Amino acid sequence: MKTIALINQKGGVGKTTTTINLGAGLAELGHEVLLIDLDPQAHLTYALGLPAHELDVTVYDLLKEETPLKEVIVERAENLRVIPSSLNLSGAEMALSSVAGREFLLKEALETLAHEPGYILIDCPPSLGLLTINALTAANEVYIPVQTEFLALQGMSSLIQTVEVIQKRLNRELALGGIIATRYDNRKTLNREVVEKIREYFGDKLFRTVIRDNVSLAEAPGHGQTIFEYRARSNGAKDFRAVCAEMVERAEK
Amino acid sequence: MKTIALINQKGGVGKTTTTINLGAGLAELGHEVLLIDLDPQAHLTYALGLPAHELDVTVYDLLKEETPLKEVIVERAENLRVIPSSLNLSGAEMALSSVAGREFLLKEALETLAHEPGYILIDCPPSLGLLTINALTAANEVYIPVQTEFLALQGMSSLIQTVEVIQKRLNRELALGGIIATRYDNRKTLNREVVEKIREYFGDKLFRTVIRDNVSLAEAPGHGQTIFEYRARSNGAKDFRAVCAEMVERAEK
Ligand SMILES: Nc1ncnc2c1ncn2[C@@H]1O[C@H](COP(=O)(O)OP(=O)(O)OP(=O)(O)O)[C@@H](O)[C@H]1O
Ligand SMILES: Nc1ncnc2c1ncn2[C@@H]1O[C@H](COP(=O)(O)OP(=O)(O)OP(=O)(O)O)[C@@H](O)[C@H]1O
Ligand SMILES: [Mg+2]
Ligand SMILES: [Mg+2]
Repeated sequence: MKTIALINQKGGVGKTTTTINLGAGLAELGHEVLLIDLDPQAHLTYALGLPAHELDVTVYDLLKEETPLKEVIVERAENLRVIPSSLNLSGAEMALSSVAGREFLLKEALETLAHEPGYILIDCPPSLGLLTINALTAANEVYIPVQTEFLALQGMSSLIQTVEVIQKRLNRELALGGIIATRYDNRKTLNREVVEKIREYFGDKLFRTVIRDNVSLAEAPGHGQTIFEYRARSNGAKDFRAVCAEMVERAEK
Repeated sequence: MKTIALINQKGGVGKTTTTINLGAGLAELGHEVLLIDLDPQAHLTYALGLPAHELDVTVYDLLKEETPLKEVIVERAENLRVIPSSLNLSGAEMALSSVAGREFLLKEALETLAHEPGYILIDCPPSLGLLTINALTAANEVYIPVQTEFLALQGMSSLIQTVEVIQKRLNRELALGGIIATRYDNRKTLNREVVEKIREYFGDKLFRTVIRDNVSLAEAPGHGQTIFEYRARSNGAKDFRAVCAEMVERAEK
């Protein structure tokens, strides 16, 4: 089982879009996938057509140890299950700040899984607070979606530093799985330059496959669908299938 | 003096881009402007060419009441001053959580301004935590940059609710100044549909001027420049000049 945290404290770089469509792509290939929405905005939950504001139980109830895991998991499609979120989760940082071992709450909850899926993907909020730290202690790999623009490059070094601190203190297993370039437009010099810079710093950690800028990816959430359900022959669907194939290839190395 | 907080907990919608270029546009019109970077990512600071990681004092020292305001302010251009940020600010949430009246630290610091500028613009992180609350208690208006895509629309209702809670409990003066549509591409149906939806809900709170998607706006930060310094005749520069004109017109009503 691979548990992957999708992180980047820079906002709007494609964390949620990548978590959903990587998950859906792996499910299409026959892998069992569990998606976890760890963002109080509950964008992954809404984007998959789940009414976050009407749900009785969410990931917050799991972290507070009030509800067993099997009651929180939602079947979303074949091979694709979800642990949804809601706005209540924004209270977690304060409510859990005095709990001993508060960084391990998610990891412990996932240990109660009756049946291990092939992949667990965790969508994180755009910050490096308690929720993201819970994802990093539960995960064995980190994927960093990066929008190929200057501001998105800015925070990479502090992001890598945070991962290293978590590796040293909370989770020795944690490794940088890969960096995925998102919203890439080959016509923009800026995008080509930033991708080159990332390749210089991070070498083959950068996925060969880039996710092109594709309006279908921005439209699909409004229909509560994955890219494969919404427009299976779009560039977005093609790129995410290619990233999944590269991901499985990397896992087998 | 108008103090405006640029907020939206949705990431990557153009908060920083809007704060910088609205500020620079108002300065170009002859108004005195103070920009405040309240994001630990320090994107506004970096995007204006200031080396956040090398600065001795930042907004964090101001909030901790360790440094007087006049020592933290940096002159960036004519009529344009900045209170920079740095990564240290990410410690504020924990460090200040037990300080009585922690929500009013920024407001109190700004009361020590020797000379009041015409406008103060505060760039906020993509969350509704203590830093954003400090901005909302110091401000008399809120501007909400919105990327015209589905996910960006999702969080609007919870954002408005947060503003209302702050109005009731911490700052009776706070008003919704306006909503600014960003990264708008007239060719995309999705963008047109979302703008229509916002106009339905919020009426003339939505600025008539939209900020078009324009690669110069994404390139300027890499050069440490405002859009007016980088490409004064680009669509980005034109749109921000138009937003400034509309802003001044609204202020005079
Ligand atoms: N490759 C792409 N092409 C076009 N639009 C995209 C692409 N990837 C993401 N988007 C759109 O860009 C916006 C930001 O993406 P997304 O919400 O996935 O980012 P995020 O990093 O999860 O944001 P946050 O920091 O708020 O959690 C969304 O409106 C999404 O639909
Ligand atoms: N109108 C525009 N046209 C093209 N690119 C834009 C535009 N507005 C913003 N951008 C780019 O989009 C990205 C996100 O913008 P920005 O960083 O200003 O958003 P933000 O809301 O401040 O993000 P965060 O939530 O991380 O603070 C940046 O790379 C920026 O350069
Ligand atoms: Mg997200
Ligand atoms: Mg910003």
